Amino acid sequence: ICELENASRHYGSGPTLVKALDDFSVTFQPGEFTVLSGPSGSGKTTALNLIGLLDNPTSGVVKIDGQSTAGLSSRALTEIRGHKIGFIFQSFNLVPVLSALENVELALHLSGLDEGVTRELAAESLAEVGLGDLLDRRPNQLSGGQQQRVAIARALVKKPKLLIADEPTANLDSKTGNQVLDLMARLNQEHDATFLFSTHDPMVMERARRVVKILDGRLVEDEKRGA
Amino acid sequence: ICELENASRHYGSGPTLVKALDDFSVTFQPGEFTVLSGPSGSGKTTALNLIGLLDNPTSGVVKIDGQSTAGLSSRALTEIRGHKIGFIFQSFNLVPVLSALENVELALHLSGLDEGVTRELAAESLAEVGLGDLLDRRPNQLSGGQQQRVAIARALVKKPKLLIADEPTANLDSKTGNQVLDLMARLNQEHDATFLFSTHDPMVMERARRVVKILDGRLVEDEKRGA
Ligand SMILES: Nc1ncnc2c1ncn2[C@@H]1O[C@H](COP(=O)(O)OP(=O)(O)OP(=O)(O)O)[C@@H](O)[C@H]1O
Ligand SMILES: Nc1ncnc2c1ncn2[C@@H]1O[C@H](COP(=O)(O)OP(=O)(O)OP(=O)(O)O)[C@@H](O)[C@H]1O
Ligand SMILES: [Mg+2]
Ligand SMILES: [Mg+2]
Repeated sequence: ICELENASRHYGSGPTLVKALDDFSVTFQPGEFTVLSGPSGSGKTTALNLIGLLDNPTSGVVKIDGQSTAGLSSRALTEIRGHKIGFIFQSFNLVPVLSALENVELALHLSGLDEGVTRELAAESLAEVGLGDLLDRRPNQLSGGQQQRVAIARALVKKPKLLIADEPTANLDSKTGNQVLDLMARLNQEHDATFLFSTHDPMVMERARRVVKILDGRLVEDEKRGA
Repeated sequence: ICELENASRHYGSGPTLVKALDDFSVTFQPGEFTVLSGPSGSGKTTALNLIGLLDNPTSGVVKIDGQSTAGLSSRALTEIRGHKIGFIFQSFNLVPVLSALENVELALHLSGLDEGVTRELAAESLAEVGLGDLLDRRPNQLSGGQQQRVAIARALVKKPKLLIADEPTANLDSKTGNQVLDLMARLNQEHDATFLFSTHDPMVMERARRVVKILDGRLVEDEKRGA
């Protein structure tokens, strides 16, 4: 469903050159439940941003459903993201002036669904992450973990084929984190959605069926495991 | 060294009343290494913000070094914070237009020290959290865990008597997280600094000598342990 082919992401040049991602090649199949693991600063967010079409590689190719995204217009990329990809950001990226409900509804604005329907789907998605009573709160009226869960609900509400989650349980206690992982496991099984997480959390690690390890921007290990 | 006496923090009123903290009383002694633990949304950030003088209680009293802070001017509170308290925010709160080095130096601007000295202390503090090569990067040129470590370096550089850390390892891998905890343990022992963490991380929990549990804004347990 998605693939990085010799993808690199460089910043600066000459003496200040930083290879955030370095000649990275990996392929993900539909239905996978994969963790991208590596130390702080190793390139996880960079890799996920490329796969999620939020950023462009300096060299190499990103493919979604076998189709290369090189040279696509930013409108075309937005279209693919809107329909196929759900993204949970490491720093949430909620809209400060919108309520939790409106933030989640935003994800459905390209869906062509009627407003009454999107409102209901958004409310349901928030209830599933335990925020059913907090629909009207704005982000600055929510705790860190509550904001993280709004970001999660927003990504899951459109039942995307590819769900990319950048440290989705960092601000959650283990009970809440497990509830979120159960939700994702269900979506993975019922909809054959592909899940790609970066994490430092052992609880997420142990649910992974495949672990891809990154160090200094490079792929160092790729291991399938029996779940 | 600090104390909450029947402290409450309410938002809204009537039907929308939220008791983020509810009649919370706790005393911390110099040299403690204490974890505040509780589910997402239970009131940890709220409690830490009151103890760190970043917020005012709706009712009840906050005391620092036995002195009540009720009715102190915002200038007086800033003075106490500047000299006695180091705070690591759950969402880092770095200044976007300043480099990592400048962000850390900011914490020393009330110290009366010479600029050459503060520059050196800041560089040292960043080296201790593994960021010695990244002094000139701005926050948006750093990974999530690197930003978290700048926030940590900034809080530690002034060797405060009271260090308050809101989920300081949330974005760190276990090796980096342990390095940070070792640093804090050293400061705790060498300077008799009081450490108060909120965390969901079992690695931080197990180093705690005292665990205070919070649920729905209320104190539910307070347990000393042998380290
Ligand atoms: N401005 C506000 N208006 C209304 N409720 C608020 C406001 N700010 C915080 N709250 C509520 O107060 C409660 C405590 O929030 P707090 O941020 O202290 O939780 P926390 O324990 O730090 O959670 P987490 O582990 O998710 O960071 C939460 O239920 C939150 O929704
Ligand atoms: N704009 C930039 N300019 C220079 N270097 C950058 C920039 N953005 C990121 N980097 C560097 O790229 C590397 C990879 O960053 P990335 O955010 O992908 O790490 P990460 O694995 O997600 O780390 P964490 O676990 O801390 O979130 C880091 O060393 C970071 O400092
Ligand atoms: Mg990251
Ligand atoms: Mg919090």
